[in-house]
Amino acid sequence: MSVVTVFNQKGGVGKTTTCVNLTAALARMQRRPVAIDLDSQAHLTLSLGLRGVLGADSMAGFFKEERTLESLLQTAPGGMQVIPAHLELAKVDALFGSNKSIAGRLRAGVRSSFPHNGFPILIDCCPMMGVLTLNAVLAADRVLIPVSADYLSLQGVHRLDAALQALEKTLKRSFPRKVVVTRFDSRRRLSYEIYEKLGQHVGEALCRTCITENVSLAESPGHGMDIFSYAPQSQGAKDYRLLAEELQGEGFFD
Amino acid sequence: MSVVTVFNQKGGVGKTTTCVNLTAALARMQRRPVAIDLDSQAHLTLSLGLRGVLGADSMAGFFKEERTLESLLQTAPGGMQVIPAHLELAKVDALFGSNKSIAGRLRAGVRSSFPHNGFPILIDCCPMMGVLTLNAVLAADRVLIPVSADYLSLQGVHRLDAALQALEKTLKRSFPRKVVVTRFDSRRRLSYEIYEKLGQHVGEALCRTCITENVSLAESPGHGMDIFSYAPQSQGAKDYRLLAEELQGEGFFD
Ligand SMILES: Nc1ncnc2c1ncn2[C@@H]1O[C@H](COP(=O)(O)OP(=O)(O)OP(=O)(O)O)[C@@H](O)[C@H]1O
Ligand SMILES: Nc1ncnc2c1ncn2[C@@H]1O[C@H](COP(=O)(O)OP(=O)(O)OP(=O)(O)O)[C@@H](O)[C@H]1O
Ligand SMILES: [Mg+2]
Ligand SMILES: [Mg+2]
Repeated sequence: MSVVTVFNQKGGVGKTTTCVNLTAALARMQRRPVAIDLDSQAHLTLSLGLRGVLGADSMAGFFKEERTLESLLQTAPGGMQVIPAHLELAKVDALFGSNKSIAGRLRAGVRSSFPHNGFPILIDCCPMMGVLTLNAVLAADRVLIPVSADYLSLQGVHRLDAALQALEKTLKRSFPRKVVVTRFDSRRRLSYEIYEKLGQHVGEALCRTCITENVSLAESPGHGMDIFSYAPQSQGAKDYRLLAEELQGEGFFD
Repeated sequence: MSVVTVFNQKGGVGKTTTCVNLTAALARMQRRPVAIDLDSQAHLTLSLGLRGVLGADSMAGFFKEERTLESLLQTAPGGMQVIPAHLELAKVDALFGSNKSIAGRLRAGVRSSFPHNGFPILIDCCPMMGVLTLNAVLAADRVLIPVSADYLSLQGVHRLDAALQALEKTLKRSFPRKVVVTRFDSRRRLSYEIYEKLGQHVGEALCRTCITENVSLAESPGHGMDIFSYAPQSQGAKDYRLLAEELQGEGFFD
């Protein structure tokens, strides 16, 4: 089983878009994935068409009311298995912020709820390394770092890498990671420059697949659908399928 | 004097880009603005070419070491007055997170450091309503909300509006606000749809000026320059000048 945490402390780089559509790609590859929404803005939840979720039936219920993860699984309209988020998650950071001991709670929950399943779990994070994201990173077997093809996003990678290395030292474990360039616009020299600079910085960790800037990817959340349901012939759908195949081929989800 | 806080809890909607370039536009209109970077990722600081800033000489120094705001003013290479951010700001949220009394500290600092000046102060925030952003909102005379022309950004506005209304009730004061659409791509139907929906939701608060998606805006931070220095003839420069004139014309900075 592989828990993949999707994180970048830079905002708007495509964490949610990547988590939604990679999960959807894996579902179509019969990998039976589970998507966990760990952002109080619940954009993954929204993007998959889940409405009217109650706080107690979301990841807020896991942290605040000791609900088990398997009891929180919902089937989204498109058929995907999701543990939704809710605005109440915002209180978790405030409640537990300084309490270091709760950082391991999600890891423990995943192990007790899903001990032997061979299915991938993808976790969408908010753009901040608070107590929720720390839970997601500690629970991770792998970290996937989306980086949009612009300078300020590139800046974020250096900092994130340093933060992960510091965690690796403290916890004496490693966080194998992959970086994927998103919002790649092939008409812009900037896109190629960012891709090259990232390659110099992270080497083999950089995915060959880039996600193209494609309006269908921006439209699909408004219809509560993943890209394969919304626009199966779009460039966005092609790219996320290619990304899923590239990562799957390297055992990223095993 | 007008303190304008630039905030949206959605990531990557152009808060920093708007803060940098509005401040630059106001500087060229001889308004002598000050930009305050309140994001521990320090992207405004970086975008204006400030390097090697020490923690104690940043907004972290204001919160942790009681430095005065005027003692932290720096002149960026392009000539703008900036109070920079630093990674150490990340600790402030952790240090003071639960201590409600420090939420008024920036407001007090602005009033004591800049009591009678007629210059605008623009504050760039991180995408989270934590103790730093709360300081910025409480210090604000106005709130400027950038919204990128996509569905998930639009979602964020409803939530932000509700959060500001709740604050207005509790504090018995108002936060006059303006919403500006950013990353507008005139070839996309989605851009027009988002603009229309926002108009229905916020009415007069929606700026007539939209900021076009323009690669020069994405490139300029990498050169440590605002858009007027980097690409004065670009669409991005035109749009931010128009936006500054529209807001100035309505007394938004007075
Ligand atoms: N490749 C793409 N092409 C077009 N639009 C995209 C693409 N990737 C993401 N978007 C759009 O850009 C916006 C930001 O993406 P997204 O919300 O996935 O980023 P995020 O990193 O999850 O943001 P946050 O930090 O706020 O959680 C969204 O409106 C999304 O629909
Ligand atoms: N109108 C535009 N045209 C082209 N690129 C843009 C435009 N506005 C912003 N960008 C680019 O998009 C990225 C996100 O913008 P920016 O960093 O200003 O957003 P933000 O809201 O401050 O993000 P965060 O939530 O992480 O603080 C940046 O790389 C920026 O250079
Ligand atoms: Mg997201
Ligand atoms: Mg920013």
